[in-house]
Amino acid sequence: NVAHGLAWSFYLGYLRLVLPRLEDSITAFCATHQSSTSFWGRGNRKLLILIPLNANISHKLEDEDDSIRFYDNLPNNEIDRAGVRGRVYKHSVYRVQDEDGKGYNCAVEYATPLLTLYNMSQESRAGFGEPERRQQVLLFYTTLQDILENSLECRNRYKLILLNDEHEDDPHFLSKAILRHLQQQE
Amino acid sequence: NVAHGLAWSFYLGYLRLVLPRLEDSITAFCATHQSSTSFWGRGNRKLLILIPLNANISHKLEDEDDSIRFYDNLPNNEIDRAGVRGRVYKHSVYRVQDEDGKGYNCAVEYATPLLTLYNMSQESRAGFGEPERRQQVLLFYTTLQDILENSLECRNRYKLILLNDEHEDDPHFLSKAILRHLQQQE
Ligand SMILES: Nc1nc(=O)c2ncn([C@@H]3O[C@@H]4COP(=O)(O)O[C@H]5[C@@H](O)[C@H](n6cnc7c(N)ncnc76)O[C@@H]5COP(=O)(O)O[C@@H]3[C@@H]4O)c2[nH]1
Repeated sequence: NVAHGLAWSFYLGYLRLVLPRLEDSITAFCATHQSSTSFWGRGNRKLLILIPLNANISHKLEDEDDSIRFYDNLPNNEIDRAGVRGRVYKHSVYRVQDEDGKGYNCAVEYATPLLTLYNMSQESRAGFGEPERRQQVLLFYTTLQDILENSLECRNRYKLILLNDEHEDDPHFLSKAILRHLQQQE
Repeated sequence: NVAHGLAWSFYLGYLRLVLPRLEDSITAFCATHQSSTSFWGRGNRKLLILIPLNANISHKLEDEDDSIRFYDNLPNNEIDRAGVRGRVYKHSVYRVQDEDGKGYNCAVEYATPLLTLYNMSQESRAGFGEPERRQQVLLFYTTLQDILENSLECRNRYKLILLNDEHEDDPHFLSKAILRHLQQQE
């Protein structure tokens, strides 16, 4: 089950390394981006992880929804990993506007392993196709949820946002999904 | 089968992106490190990927073998990926000395997904243990070999080095394994 291994890999090789440092990164960011501090709500100091059921991943969020704008990157984290010296781990900050024009900052990104699931479903030699893919995305989501809920280092530092693609025809589908989660926290 | 998915992830999310750019990165590196040019043999312009059968991965190669020294990093590649803007991909260059004291430069690193295999085998909730791990490393190696041999973008730009841990008591086991592959090319 590919999704099971990818969820563990995402936790062991990424979230477990970066989530404990997230609070400090955001604090450092606010120190160098003073005008942005008011846009970070209390609940926004988490990494928002987008999980689209159809594994359709964009490389730039503003391509999906014009209520979303790239703002800047959080400071780099450099970690020696498996022979690569100072491998760089970072997150991007986006500003999301609600329907009243109010702006919210957040560190948000897609769950990268879904790119692997998507690409594997396109490669005949990888052994699974589009029909299994949705199932695998759900398995990835539930496995990851389970791992993170039991992780002391990651607790309260993330939010998994499962995106049901049924409303993709709404041009503000993504910003609304993000805002629902951000506003929930306040 | 976890190893199957991790091999595909390693190819689709990393090698397919970075190997086509490797030649240019090494050329740029030699331009800024003029004294190093004589240390790059003809066969050394490939990424050497270390695959230890016991999945025992170091973060710094010189910790394994004092005939190996960290030299510098290749220039950064920045790619927008899944919402992270300018995600950084780079390789580390090490200088490896043979028994006559002759030095060779090479871009070398461990296959990072093996860290996931190792860590999963330590986590009871991940569903596999140490006995299965060696089997999974072999499956990772054969799957990756198969994928790469059929990849036009990656052809001739890498070398997979399977490390049998039976000679780990030799303090120069790693440098000798690397040199065997480097000298093969000349
Ligand atoms: N958003 C995001 N930002 C990151 O910096 C990052 N680093 C890892 N990951 C994801 O976490 C998981 C574990 O990573 P690991 O390093 O074991 O495997 C990685 C690793 O073996 C290799 N790889 C990817 N990027 C690099 C890199 N910059 N340097 C070396 N190896 C890399 O290719 C595998 C797949 O990468 P992704 O498909 O991008 O997703 C990974 C993976 O799902 C990241 N996700």
